[in-house]
Amino acid sequence: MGRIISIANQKGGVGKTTTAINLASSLAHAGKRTLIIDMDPQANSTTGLGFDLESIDKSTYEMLIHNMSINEAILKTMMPNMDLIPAHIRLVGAEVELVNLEDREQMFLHAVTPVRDKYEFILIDCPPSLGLLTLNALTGSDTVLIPIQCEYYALEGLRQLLNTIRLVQRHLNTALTIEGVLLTMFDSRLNLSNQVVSEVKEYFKDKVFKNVIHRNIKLGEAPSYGKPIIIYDPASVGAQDYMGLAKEVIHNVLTP
Amino acid sequence: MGRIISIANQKGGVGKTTTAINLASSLAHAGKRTLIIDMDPQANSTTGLGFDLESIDKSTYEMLIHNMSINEAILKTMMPNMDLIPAHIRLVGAEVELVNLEDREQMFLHAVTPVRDKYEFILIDCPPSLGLLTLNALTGSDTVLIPIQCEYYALEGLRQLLNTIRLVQRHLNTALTIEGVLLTMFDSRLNLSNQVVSEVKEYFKDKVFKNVIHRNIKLGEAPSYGKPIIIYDPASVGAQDYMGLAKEVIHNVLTP
Ligand SMILES: Nc1ncnc2c1ncn2[C@@H]1O[C@H](COP(=O)(O)OP(=O)(O)OP(=O)(O)O)[C@@H](O)[C@H]1O
Ligand SMILES: Nc1ncnc2c1ncn2[C@@H]1O[C@H](COP(=O)(O)OP(=O)(O)OP(=O)(O)O)[C@@H](O)[C@H]1O
Ligand SMILES: [Mg+2]
Ligand SMILES: [Mg+2]
Repeated sequence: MGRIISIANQKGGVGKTTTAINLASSLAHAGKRTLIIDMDPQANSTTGLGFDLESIDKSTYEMLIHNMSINEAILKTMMPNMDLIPAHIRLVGAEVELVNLEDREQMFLHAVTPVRDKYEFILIDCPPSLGLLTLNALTGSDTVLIPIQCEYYALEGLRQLLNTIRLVQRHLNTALTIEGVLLTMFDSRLNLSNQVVSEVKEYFKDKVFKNVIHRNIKLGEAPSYGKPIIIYDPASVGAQDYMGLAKEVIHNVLTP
Repeated sequence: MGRIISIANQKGGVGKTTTAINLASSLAHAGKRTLIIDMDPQANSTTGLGFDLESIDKSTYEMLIHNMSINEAILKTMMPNMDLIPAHIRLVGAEVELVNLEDREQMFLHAVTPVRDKYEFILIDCPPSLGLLTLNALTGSDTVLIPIQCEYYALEGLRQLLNTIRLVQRHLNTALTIEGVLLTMFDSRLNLSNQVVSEVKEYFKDKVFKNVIHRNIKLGEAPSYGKPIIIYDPASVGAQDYMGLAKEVIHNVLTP
């Protein structure tokens, strides 16, 4: 049974897509069959892996709204052991189209069930909002990984995010737990970075991943070449950080 | 007649809130009566100016959904000439609550009209999405200011954003124009930054503001003290950049 992990935080630009692509590729590199599901209408996980949006006709949108089988949307990536369900701009309309449906929060859960046993990890790249797309992801997930940028506004949004997770746990998915809290874009030279780290560790205690992702320009360059960091620059700090994170996630799955 | 400017880009973390707070305070510093309207359920413009969300009972939510007069929600800020319409977490529900209303895209336009002549500039901090809150802001605005982070994914989302602006111009607000494109978090030492700048200038030509906002840690620190940069550290690069931008915006209004 594959573990389904939502990568969610309504704060924008905190490293959700960068984590989806680079954690998935590091898990794949460690031999784990991995699937990325791009649930964001911006489709950054899709383009960040080099796919051209113009050529995508089977995506998360058709899976959620037209009941298309998830198997029809699977794309092989350049990384062995790693596949992708692409997003498309059409997904912008899904939030409104889902509103008046009966099981509007459970469309993703029904869609993903057929491939649960095909992969050891399924990572969902969520949009920067707490709307129906993120609610669908959380309802269909085992756990949620929360990237937190080491900046002031990142702390502000946590209460809202935790409230939403609690609501999902109470009404839509009682088994949902927190996979972990990931500190991203950490720069040890900055007071602000260090302040945020100590506040997050005080609040989340052992839920904070030991592996921190440092600010590293290579992580910003890699998507412009359509490659995960482990292919673009395997010796970089960014690649080391995400490989460390993958080892920690694998360890946590094996020793709950 | 005050100029109403939406600050919009569905890409997360590109500097929408930082621009709303610091352009507004620089315009106020130049003697222009200015209003910030926080249209993002994250309420970062509200907390970034030192307001406590727990004490906010009249916000953008009540204005849009309960037809409350905008005058009831106006808060004075620490900056002379600058007021705020705060947001609240309740605004998360507005996207769904607006869906089934008759004039769902025009609720903001009706709400803001009574204060149009009270301010010379009205800036709207939009959420990182192209949903009904952003559509409301664009429908009720004269122009839209587009912050673009000097990173790869920032370019990806432009097509989607321009499509949405064109749709609004065609069906909801024929007078809407682009105020300008603002390059943010620019770091002249990085190739990626310079590449993005040249691509944006090629694409948008004279619509790109001459003033570029450099990456400057003081801009990240200021909101943790609840202050605009011009009060937190007036000698910083961040403060100089936003004051330069304010002069350019004022000049553009006077010489269309
Ligand atoms: N550790 C890092 N070091 C340097 N740059 C980074 C790092 N992580 C992410 N970035 C860059 O920061 C920007 C924001 O990251 P990303 O797009 O992954 O965030 P996101 O949370 O997915 O954004 P959105 O809310 O729009 O979906 C991107 O340009 C990305 O390349
Ligand atoms: N020029 C800059 N230099 C350094 N840091 C900056 C700069 N502009 C913004 N920041 C920081 O980058 C982060 C993202 O900026 P901000 O929150 O303003 O973006 P946003 O587009 O409003 O995000 P969202 O999409 O979540 O609304 C914040 O932590 C902010 O303090
Ligand atoms: Mg993303
Ligand atoms: Mg913002």
